Amino acid sequence: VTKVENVTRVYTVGDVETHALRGVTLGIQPGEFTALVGPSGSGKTTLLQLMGCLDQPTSGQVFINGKDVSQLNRNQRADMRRGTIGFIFQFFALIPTLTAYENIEVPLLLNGHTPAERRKRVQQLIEAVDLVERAHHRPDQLSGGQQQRVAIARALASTPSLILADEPTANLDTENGKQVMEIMTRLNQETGVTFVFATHDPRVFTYAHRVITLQDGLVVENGKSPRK
Amino acid sequence: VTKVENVTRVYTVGDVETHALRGVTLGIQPGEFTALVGPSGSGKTTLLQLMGCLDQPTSGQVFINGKDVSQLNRNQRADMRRGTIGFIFQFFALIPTLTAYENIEVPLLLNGHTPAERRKRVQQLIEAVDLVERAHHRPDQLSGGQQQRVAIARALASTPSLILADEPTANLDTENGKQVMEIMTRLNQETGVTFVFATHDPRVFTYAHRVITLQDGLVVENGKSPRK
Ligand SMILES: Nc1ncnc2c1ncn2[C@@H]1O[C@H](COP(=O)(O)OP(=O)(O)OP(=O)(O)O)[C@@H](O)[C@H]1O
Ligand SMILES: Nc1ncnc2c1ncn2[C@@H]1O[C@H](COP(=O)(O)OP(=O)(O)OP(=O)(O)O)[C@@H](O)[C@H]1O
Ligand SMILES: [Mg+2]
Ligand SMILES: [Mg+2]
Repeated sequence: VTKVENVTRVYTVGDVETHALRGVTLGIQPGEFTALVGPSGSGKTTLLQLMGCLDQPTSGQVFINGKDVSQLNRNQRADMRRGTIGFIFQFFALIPTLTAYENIEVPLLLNGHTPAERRKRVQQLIEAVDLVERAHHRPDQLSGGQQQRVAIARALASTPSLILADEPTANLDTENGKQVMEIMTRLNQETGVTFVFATHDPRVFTYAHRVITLQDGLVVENGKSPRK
Repeated sequence: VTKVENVTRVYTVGDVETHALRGVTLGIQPGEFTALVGPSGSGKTTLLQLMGCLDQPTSGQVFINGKDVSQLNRNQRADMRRGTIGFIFQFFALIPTLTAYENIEVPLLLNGHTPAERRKRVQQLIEAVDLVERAHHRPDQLSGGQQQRVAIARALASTPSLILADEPTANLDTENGKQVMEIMTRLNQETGVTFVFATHDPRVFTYAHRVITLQDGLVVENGKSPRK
């Protein structure tokens, strides 16, 4: 469902070059539930952004559902992602002027649902992430973990076929972290949505079927987790 | 070193009132190494901000080193904190236009050190948090964990007598998380700096001498951790 072939990503700022990815080749199959782990700065966020068509590789190719997306421009990439890929950012990227409810609803507004369908779906998600009492608050009126749960609900809203989650549990307590992993596990098992998580949280990789390890911009382990 | 007496904090937005703290009384003694835990939304960030004089209680009193600070205005509170209290925010609050090095240096600029003293101290901190290669990058050129380490180094820079850390390890891998907890433990043991951490990370409370548990804005456990 997403494949990268020999991708590199070099960030150049002034005359400083950072080789965030140094040649990564990976395929993610439909239905996977995969954790991407590795030290801070190893390139996890960078790789997720390439896999999710949010960024372009410096060299190498990226394929989404078999289509080469490496050379699409920004607008073409946005069209590619819409409805197909859901992203949970490491630091949420919520719209500050919208409430939790409205933030979660945004992906549904782009997809031609009726207001009744949207309301039903948003309320279902609000309950799933345990935010019923905070639904009409804006991000700056929410705690760190509450904001993170809004971002998670939003990524799930239009049930995309691929969800890329960057540190989804970093600000969550054990209860919510577990709840979120179980929502995602159930979605994966019942509907086959593909999940790739970048995480430092050992509680998260115990749910993963496969664990990929990055170090210094290279894949050092591409294996199966002991779970499967 | 910091004491709160029957503090409440109510956030009022339009006609919605949120009782984030409902009457908390706690004393933190000099030299403590204390974890503040509790579910998402239980009031940890709010309590840390009151203890650190970054916010005012709705009712009740806050004392810093015996002095009642509950009714100080914003400027007076800033003077109170300077040099005395170091804060690690849940989402870093780094200055985006400054490099990692410059961000870490900021507290030292306010304290009358010579340039040579500042350089020595900043370099020591940069090495301690393992950011030597990223010292001259700005926050938007750093990974999540790297930004968090800049914030940690900055809070330690002028060796304040009290450090309040909100989720200091949320974006750190095991290695860096451990390194940071050991830096803080050593500082506490060698120089008596007082630490209060709000955290969901089980790895963090194993270092704590005392664990305070919040739930729905109230302290439900004020105990010692099994470690001591
Ligand atoms: N500025 C604000 N305006 C309105 N409500 C707020 C504001 N800041 C926090 N709250 C609310 O106050 C309650 C406590 O928030 P707080 O941030 O202290 O929780 P927390 O324990 O730090 O949670 P987390 O573990 O998710 O970071 C939450 O219900 C939150 O939504
Ligand atoms: N916009 C940017 N400009 C320059 N360098 C960058 C940029 N974004 C990331 N980097 C650098 O690229 C490397 C990889 O960063 P990335 O964010 O992918 O790491 P990560 O594995 O997600 O780390 P963490 O676990 O700390 O979130 C790091 O050294 C980082 O400093
Ligand atoms: Mg990252
Ligand atoms: Mg918080």
